[in-house]
Amino acid sequence: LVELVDVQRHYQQGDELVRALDGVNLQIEAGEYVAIVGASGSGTSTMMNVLGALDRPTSGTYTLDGTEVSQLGDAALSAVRNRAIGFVFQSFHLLPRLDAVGNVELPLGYAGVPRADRRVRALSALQRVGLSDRTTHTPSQLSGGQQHRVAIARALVTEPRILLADEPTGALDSDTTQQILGLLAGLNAAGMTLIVVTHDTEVAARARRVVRIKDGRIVSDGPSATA
Amino acid sequence: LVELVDVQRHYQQGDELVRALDGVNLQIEAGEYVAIVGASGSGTSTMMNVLGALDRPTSGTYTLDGTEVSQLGDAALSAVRNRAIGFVFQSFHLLPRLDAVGNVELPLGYAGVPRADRRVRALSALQRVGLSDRTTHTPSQLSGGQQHRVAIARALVTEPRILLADEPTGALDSDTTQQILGLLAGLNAAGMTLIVVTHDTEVAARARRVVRIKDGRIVSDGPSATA
Ligand SMILES: Nc1ncnc2c1ncn2[C@@H]1O[C@H](COP(=O)(O)OP(=O)(O)OP(=O)(O)O)[C@@H](O)[C@H]1O
Ligand SMILES: Nc1ncnc2c1ncn2[C@@H]1O[C@H](COP(=O)(O)OP(=O)(O)OP(=O)(O)O)[C@@H](O)[C@H]1O
Ligand SMILES: [Mg+2]
Ligand SMILES: [Mg+2]
Repeated sequence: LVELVDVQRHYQQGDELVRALDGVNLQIEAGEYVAIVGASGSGTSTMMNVLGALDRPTSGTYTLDGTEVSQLGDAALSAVRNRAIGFVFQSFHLLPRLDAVGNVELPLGYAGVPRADRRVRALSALQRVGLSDRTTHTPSQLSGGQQHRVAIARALVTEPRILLADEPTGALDSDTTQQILGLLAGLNAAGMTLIVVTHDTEVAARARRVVRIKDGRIVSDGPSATA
Repeated sequence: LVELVDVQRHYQQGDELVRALDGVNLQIEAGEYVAIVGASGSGTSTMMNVLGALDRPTSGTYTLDGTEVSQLGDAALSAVRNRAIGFVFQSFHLLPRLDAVGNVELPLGYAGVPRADRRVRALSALQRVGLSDRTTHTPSQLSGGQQHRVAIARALVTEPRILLADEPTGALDSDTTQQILGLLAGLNAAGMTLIVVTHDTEVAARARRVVRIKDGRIVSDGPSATA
């Protein structure tokens, strides 16, 4: 379903070249549950941005469901992202002037879902992350973990084939973390492909495969301890 | 050193009253190392904002080093914050147009520290959080954990008497977390008062006292398991 071949992502920083990704080869089948683990600065978010078609590699290819993503124009890329991919960003990227339900409805709007259906589905997604009593709060009226859960709900509301989650439990206490992990496990059992960056060994343990990244390269790729 | 008496912090949300803090009484002595633990939405950040003099309670008093903070005007409050308190925000609040060293120098500028000294001290703070090779990167050119560490360095650069850290290791892998916890332990041993909100039991274990918050109230307050 997802294939990265020899992916490089470089940044020129003054006279220094930062190799955020330095030759990444990765294949993920539909329905897998993969944890991506790496130290701070190792390249995990950069890899997620390439997988989410939000960033183009400096070199190498990204093939999603048979289509080479680098060949797509912006409009086609946007449509692919909206239909196939749900993304939980490490820094959430909620719209400050929309309340929780407004933020969660947004991808449904882009997908052309009728207004009444958008609201019902957004409220249902918020209920699944435990935020039914915060739907009319804007991001600044929400705690860090509540904002995190709005971002998760927004990523799930379109029922994407692939969920890319960059540190989905970073701002959550352990009970809420377990609640979210249970939700994700259920979605994966129902067929959703999950690719999750995490620093939390407990989150990585829930995945069936662990890919370790160091200095922009994959250094190990195998079954998780609990697989 | 720090005393909250009967602190309430309410928000009117339409026809609902949100009691983010619902009668908090807390005393912390100079040199203590306190972890504040609570579920997502329990009121920990709200409490930190009151302690950091960034938010005034709806009712109740906050006394810092003998001065009742609610009596101070904005200028006096600003000066107290700059001199006495270092704050690591849950969402970092870095300035997007300044690079790492520029962000870390900022509180030294407000404190009137001469330009050359500011740079030396900022670079030293960045070195202590392992970011010597990222000093000229702006926040968007940094990973999540690197941004987090810039926020930590900025909070420490003025050598404040009190460090308020709201989830200081949330975006960090375990090795970097240990590095930061070691840094904090050393500063506490040298006399800095540490008040740390955390969801991470490993971080709470490093503190000597744990205060648990639920629904805006303190439900327990005692020695940490490892104290
Ligand atoms: N401006 C506001 N208006 C209305 N409600 C608010 C506002 N700010 C915070 N709240 C509510 O107050 C409660 C406490 O928020 P706070 O940010 O202190 O939680 P927290 O303990 O830091 O949670 P987390 O661990 O998720 O960061 C939350 O339920 C939140 O929704
Ligand atoms: N725009 C940029 N310009 C220069 N360097 C960058 C840029 N974006 C990221 N980097 C660097 O690329 C490296 C990888 O960044 P990335 O965000 O992928 O790390 P990460 O694995 O997600 O880290 P974390 O766990 O801290 O979030 C980092 O060292 C970072 O400083
Ligand atoms: Mg990252
Ligand atoms: Mg908080």
